[in-house]
Amino acid sequence: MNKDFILRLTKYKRLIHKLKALGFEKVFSNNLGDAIGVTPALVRKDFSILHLSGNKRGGYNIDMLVEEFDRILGGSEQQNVIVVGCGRIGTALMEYTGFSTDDLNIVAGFDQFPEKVNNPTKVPVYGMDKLQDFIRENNIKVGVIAVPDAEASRVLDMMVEAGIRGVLNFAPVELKCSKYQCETSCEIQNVNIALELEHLFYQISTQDIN
Amino acid sequence: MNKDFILRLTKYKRLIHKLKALGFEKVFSNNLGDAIGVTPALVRKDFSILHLSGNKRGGYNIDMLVEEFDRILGGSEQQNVIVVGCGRIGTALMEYTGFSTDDLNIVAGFDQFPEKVNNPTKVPVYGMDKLQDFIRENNIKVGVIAVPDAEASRVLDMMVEAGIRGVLNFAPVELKCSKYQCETSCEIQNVNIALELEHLFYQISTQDIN
Ligand SMILES: NC(=O)c1ccc[n+]([C@@H]2O[C@H](COP(=O)([O-])OP(=O)(O)OC[C@H]3O[C@@H](n4cnc5c(N)ncnc54)[C@H](O)[C@@H]3O)[C@@H](O)[C@H]2O)c1
Ligand SMILES: NC(=O)c1ccc[n+]([C@@H]2O[C@H](COP(=O)([O-])OP(=O)(O)OC[C@H]3O[C@@H](n4cnc5c(N)ncnc54)[C@H](O)[C@@H]3O)[C@@H](O)[C@H]2O)c1
Repeated sequence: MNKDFILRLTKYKRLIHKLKALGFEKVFSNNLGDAIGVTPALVRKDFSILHLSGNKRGGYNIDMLVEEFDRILGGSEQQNVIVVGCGRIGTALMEYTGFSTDDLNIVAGFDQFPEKVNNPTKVPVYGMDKLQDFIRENNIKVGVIAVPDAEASRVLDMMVEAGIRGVLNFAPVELKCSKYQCETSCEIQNVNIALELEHLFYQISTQDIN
Repeated sequence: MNKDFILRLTKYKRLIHKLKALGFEKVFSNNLGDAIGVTPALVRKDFSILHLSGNKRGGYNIDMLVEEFDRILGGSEQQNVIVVGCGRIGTALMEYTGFSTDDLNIVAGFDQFPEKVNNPTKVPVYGMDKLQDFIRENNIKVGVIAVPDAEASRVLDMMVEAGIRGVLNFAPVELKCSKYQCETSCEIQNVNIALELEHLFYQISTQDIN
């Protein structure tokens, strides 16, 4: 399955849950397409790959879609996440209430100076000495890295060693799982905000030339 | 030019500036490849497209690369950015000192309740009534959207109308430039943190099946 297809599936799933919460009973491929930013034809193609059928007049049945997407993408049991580095980005993530609509739950934060963290939330913040036990005891699979760039790869190794399988990294370094440590592979998604901004400037400057 | 190539160019440029600051005089394609996360062959291919030559024994000359990349990607005059929505994400961006190493400069924040914003930085925060004049008077080309999802598309229209050409959007909605307003196109880059996390969970669950 290619990454774009999976990303679209995740977007369909979230959208369908929101539509169900709004009381929708049916939805058409062009509504789904507009909301996700793709053509209705691609929606129909994706759905036919998943053997989901609707009809021209009535569209797709929302309850059927919710059930099918939960089956395909995994049900909506809470997906627990930890945050390592409770500074500006880390605490913004811990305070965000929007994650619960997507069945995401930040269960703990970790920091080298836990007593200095300004944490108005109920999410507990621990020192780094508790990180690996917490990951193993609570079977945590996904974590966020929000520490300074120089610390990120060391923190990654600690997380992977304890059993983390997926990492969302905000530090501006290209993190790679040091192969020798990974019996199971670890998916790393880098979010580099400065790079995204620079990329926007570059795209604008090339438009002006063309 | 395809997007991946541009993204690599931006990464090369930032890396080369950092190496120069560290006092490097030469660099080999395998160092560049390791730091960016690509093969040395791809580095050499990218550089030959740009007519940048090095030699097998000595590698590439850093000063030559800095000059060439500033020419290709635009010099390092400050790239000014505004932030609309000065809540958790918005203030984290305004407080971040790391942008200056990439010649990025957050020059102002805008919020519907500017007096409520907790802003320990020197970056001024204004009400939304000042947004469009500020964009026009300071020729701002890039902005960040960090308002709630229901507000994002209205805020985008205000920004594009005033001349913004590139937007980094954190609100979890697929923003599209409403075509009728765009004489010039507007590049929109969506950063959806919840989706990235869900995508990691999905990738892990599919690994377990295979
Ligand atoms: N704030 C932004 O807008 C922004 C923008 C782009 C990139 N980033 C990147 O995101 C990351 C986080 O940024 P921030 O602004 O939240 O930083 P921050 O300095 O506010 O927070 C970093 C936190 O990490 C903790 N820490 C440092 N070393 C640690 C270690 N070895 N183990 C555990 N905890 C450790 C610190 O105690 C601190 O609480 C950085 O890598 C930064 O470059 C941030
Ligand atoms: N905090 C996170 O970790 C996180 C994670 C994922 C997504 N997001 C998304 O990022 C965006 C920002 O999140 P946040 O946590 O910083 O939110 P927040 O509620 O802390 O801040 C939002 C700010 O926007 C301002 N605002 C609201 N409507 C406005 C309008 N019409 N014009 C100008 N300002 C307006 C508010 O006054 C507030 O200061 C949201 O869309 C959120 O869904 C945040």
